Amino acid sequence: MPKVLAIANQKGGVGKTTTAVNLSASLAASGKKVLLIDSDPQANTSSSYGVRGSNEIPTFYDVLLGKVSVKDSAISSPPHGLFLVPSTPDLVAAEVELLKIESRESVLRKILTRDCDSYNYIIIDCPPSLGILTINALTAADTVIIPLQCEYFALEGLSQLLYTIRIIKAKFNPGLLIEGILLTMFDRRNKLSFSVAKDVKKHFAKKVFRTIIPRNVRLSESPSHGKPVLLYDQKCPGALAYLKLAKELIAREEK
Amino acid sequence: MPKVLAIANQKGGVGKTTTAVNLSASLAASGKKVLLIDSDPQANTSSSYGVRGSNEIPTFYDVLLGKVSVKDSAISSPPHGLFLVPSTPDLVAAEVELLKIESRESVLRKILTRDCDSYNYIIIDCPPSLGILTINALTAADTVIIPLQCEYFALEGLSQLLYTIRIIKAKFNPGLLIEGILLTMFDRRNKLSFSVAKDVKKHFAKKVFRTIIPRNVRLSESPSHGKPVLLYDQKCPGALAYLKLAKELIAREEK
Ligand SMILES: Nc1ncnc2c1ncn2[C@@H]1O[C@H](COP(=O)(O)OP(=O)(O)OP(=O)(O)O)[C@@H](O)[C@H]1O
Ligand SMILES: Nc1ncnc2c1ncn2[C@@H]1O[C@H](COP(=O)(O)OP(=O)(O)OP(=O)(O)O)[C@@H](O)[C@H]1O
Ligand SMILES: [Mg+2]
Ligand SMILES: [Mg+2]
Repeated sequence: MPKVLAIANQKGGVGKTTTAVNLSASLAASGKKVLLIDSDPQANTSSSYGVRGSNEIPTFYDVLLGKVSVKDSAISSPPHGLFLVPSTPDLVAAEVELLKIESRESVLRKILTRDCDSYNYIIIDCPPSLGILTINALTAADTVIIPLQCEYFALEGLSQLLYTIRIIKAKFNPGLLIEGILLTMFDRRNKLSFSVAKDVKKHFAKKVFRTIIPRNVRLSESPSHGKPVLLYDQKCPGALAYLKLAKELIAREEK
Repeated sequence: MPKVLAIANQKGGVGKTTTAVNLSASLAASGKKVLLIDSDPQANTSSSYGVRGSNEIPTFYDVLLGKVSVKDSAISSPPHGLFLVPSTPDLVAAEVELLKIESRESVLRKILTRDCDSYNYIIIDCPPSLGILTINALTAADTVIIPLQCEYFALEGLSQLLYTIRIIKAKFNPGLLIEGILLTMFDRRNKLSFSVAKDVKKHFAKKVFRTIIPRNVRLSESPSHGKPVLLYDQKCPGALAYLKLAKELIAREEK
């Protein structure tokens, strides 16, 4: 059985997509078989791999509504071992469709119990909201990675997200755990980064990943080349940080 | 009649709240009377003015559901001339309530036609989604300011937002116009900023504000002091840029 990880935080622009894209690539580069699901109608994860959805290829929208299986929608993409279920902005319509279904929160969870055994990891990129797409990801997930930008508003949103995770755990997914809080866009030149990091470690010590993702322009350049940063500039600080995160994650599994 | 401006972009973390907070303060400092509405359940605009919603004070949720008037919920806050209708995360519940109402898209528009004549400007901060709260803001607005981070994903989301604005204009608000695209977090050290700015100006020349907001750490520090940047560090590049934006906006009205 694969390990299912949701990358979630309703605060916008904190590095959810950047983490989903680059963690999945780093896990694949470490020899794992990874399924990456773009569950955000912005479809930034898809475009980060150079995939622009069109009517010809099946998307996550089709998978959610049972028209296509995961197997038939997953696209293999470099690095070796990485498979992507892409999205387009039409995914917004799935939100409306899902709300009509009886146990709408568990639709994805049921889908991922079928024909996914060959994967080691399934990673789900979420939109910046706590709507039905994020709820489906949290209900399907074993654990949640919470990217947290080292900025003031980030701390404010955290309690809201932790509250939502507790509700999902109580109602739909009793096994749901927090994999960790990932500090992102850490800027050594800026004292705000240090003070937010200190605050987070004070309140959530055990939950914070040892790996910290630095602010690194190569991470924001690589999507325009349709590649994860590992394949764009493998020696840059951003690529090294996400490789380190992958190793930290794998080491936890092997304990 | 006040001019109603929605600050909208479904892409997360692009500077919607920072623009709503600091443009409204700069307009007030330029002698205008401004009503700032926090229409995002993250309530970052409210906390930027040091207002943490509680059960004792009326919020935008109460206004939307007709329990309280704008007049009775607006809190005056420095600088002189600025009034805030605050929010709390409970605003999420208003999304569910609104969906039950007949002409749910125009609820805010109707509310703002009453007892708002004394304001020069009404500014509405939107959440990072194109859901019912953003649709209400776009239906109530005269114009929309689109903050656009100088990053690759920003351009991708723009066509989606422009498409939504066209639909709102056709269905609910024929007078809706784009006030302008505001380039935010522009970093002179980073060539990606220059290439995104060039692209945007190429495609939307007339619509791009002359004022560009630089990346400036003082803008992300001021919310933790509960003040707009103008009252935190009035000589910093961020404060000067938002003052310039206010002047650019006022000059357009006076033409
Ligand atoms: N460590 C980093 N260093 C520099 N830029 C970064 C870093 N991480 C992300 N970015 C850039 O910051 C912006 C926001 O990141 P990203 O889009 O991954 O966040 P998100 O949480 O997925 O946003 P949304 O809430 O809209 O889904 C993007 O333009 C991205 O390229
Ligand atoms: N020009 C700037 N320079 C430096 N930091 C900035 C600037 N503008 C915004 N920020 C910071 O970047 C982060 C994102 O900005 P902000 O929260 O205003 O975006 P938003 O679009 O309102 O996000 P959301 O989509 O979550 O509502 C915040 O931490 C903010 O303090
Ligand atoms: Mg994203
Ligand atoms: Mg905001």
